[in-house]
Amino acid sequence: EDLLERQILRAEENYRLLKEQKVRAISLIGSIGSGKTSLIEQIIDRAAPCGIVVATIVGAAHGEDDVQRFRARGILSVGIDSHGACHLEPKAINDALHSLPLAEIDLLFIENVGCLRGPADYPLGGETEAVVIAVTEGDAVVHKNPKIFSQTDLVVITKVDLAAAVGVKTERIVNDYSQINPHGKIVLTDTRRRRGIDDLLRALEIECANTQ
Amino acid sequence: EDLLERQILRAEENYRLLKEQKVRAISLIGSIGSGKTSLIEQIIDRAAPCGIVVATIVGAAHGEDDVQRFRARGILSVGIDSHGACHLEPKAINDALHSLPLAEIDLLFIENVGCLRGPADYPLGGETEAVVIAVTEGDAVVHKNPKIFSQTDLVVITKVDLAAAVGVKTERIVNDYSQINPHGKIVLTDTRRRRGIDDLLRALEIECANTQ
Ligand SMILES: Nc1nc2c(ncn2[C@@H]2O[C@H](COP(=O)(O)OP(=O)(O)OP(=O)(O)O)[C@@H](O)[C@H]2O)c(=O)[nH]1
Ligand SMILES: Nc1nc2c(ncn2[C@@H]2O[C@H](COP(=O)(O)OP(=O)(O)OP(=O)(O)O)[C@@H](O)[C@H]2O)c(=O)[nH]1
Ligand SMILES: [Mg+2]
Ligand SMILES: [Mg+2]
Repeated sequence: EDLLERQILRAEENYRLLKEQKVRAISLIGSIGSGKTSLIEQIIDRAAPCGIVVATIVGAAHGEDDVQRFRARGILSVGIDSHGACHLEPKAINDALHSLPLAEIDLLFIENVGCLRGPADYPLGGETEAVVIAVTEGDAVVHKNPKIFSQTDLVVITKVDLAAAVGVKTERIVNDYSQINPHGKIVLTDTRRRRGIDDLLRALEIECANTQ
Repeated sequence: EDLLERQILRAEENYRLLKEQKVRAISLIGSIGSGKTSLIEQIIDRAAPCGIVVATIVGAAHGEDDVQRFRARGILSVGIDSHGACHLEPKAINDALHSLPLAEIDLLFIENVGCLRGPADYPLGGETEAVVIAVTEGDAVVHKNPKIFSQTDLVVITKVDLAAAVGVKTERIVNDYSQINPHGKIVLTDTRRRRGIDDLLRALEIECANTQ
């Protein structure tokens, strides 16, 4: 009880901090290998030339693999140890936030650990939340997890280039989702060929201010 | 404390029940859509003609999709509601065991919910445990989750037919695993083309007694 209250207070503190520093935070949730890091990499490639300063916080059970991938693209990245849990602690997010120069950051991505769960289960601090599912996970993911998808207003489907190879029809995923969440948005992407990234930027309301 | 002790007692009870009834139990753990159900389907296709009576217990957040897939292959299958958790409760397994005609079952598969975790985290009852990872999850899965793979003595890699399409080299996964678990076994499979299934049966020590 007391633990839950402290987590909620910490999540609210995260929210306030981001608001004060005018940082837009976007959290990506999704199973192991669903394509979260690849999506963020693609967004960085579009946003950075626009003058948008991007940073990331990444949860992982072990190591700095994704942190290093982000740093290789020239952005600040902080890793959080998930201790094998299926979610990140608001306190850990808070520590990560305090270690970043928030005044200089425009857009912060939080790559959650590799578990599929609902945004409502562990709120981290008022950011936009999107669930990432790969077509290679099969076409029944939404159907088998209605609670998660009814709570999620943005779904990103990745690896659409592999749909035929796994015998999956993306129409089924799109239909299942619109049935349980008529207001939700769904974006199809192929990060290897950089397709669907502009749709994703629009869905996330990330606009390029520079017209050079 | 008390809750953990009751869970351990329940897991021991499951173990005894399976032993008394001479049921071989195999538990498959792996992320959403990693290919667990497909592997069990392929094993059923090889084992049933040998006269091996197979049954399954399947955990899911919602619905009976996998239960129905198994029943379509003519075997008994019981579904367990995971209530959105990342593991199954020993009590739920116990109820499922009591609802099956164990005296007539030779081989019982327990398809765990779609979360990647270590076998040691939530023992269900003394069965063989294998972790299933798909190449489509990327080639860093073992590297990023060493604790899980150091505890797992059998790893099944699925969807090897898609390795090139996701830019993954299975050699890396095999090397990472043998480094952290020199005694562990790893099997490569493609369930769409039924490749690697005999290797898997051998690794699971499932033998065909009928020579017709
Ligand atoms: N064919 C194809 N492969 C993709 C696509 N997106 C990602 N991949 C591959 O999928 C694998 C996992 O991609 P990541 O971006 O690392 O996924 P992730 O969700 O960040 O993974 P974790 O952080 O380990 O949970 C890698 O091998 C990628 O190359 C895609 O659109 N098409
Ligand atoms: N190309 C290819 N696709 C596969 C293979 N194995 C499974 N699939 C596809 O992967 C998707 C998921 O397969 P499932 O067997 O349902 O996976 P699962 O782990 O039981 O999924 P959940 O129970 O929902 O977590 C389906 O679309 C399958 O057709 C494989 O070896 N190759
Ligand atoms: Mg990642
Ligand atoms: Mg399944």
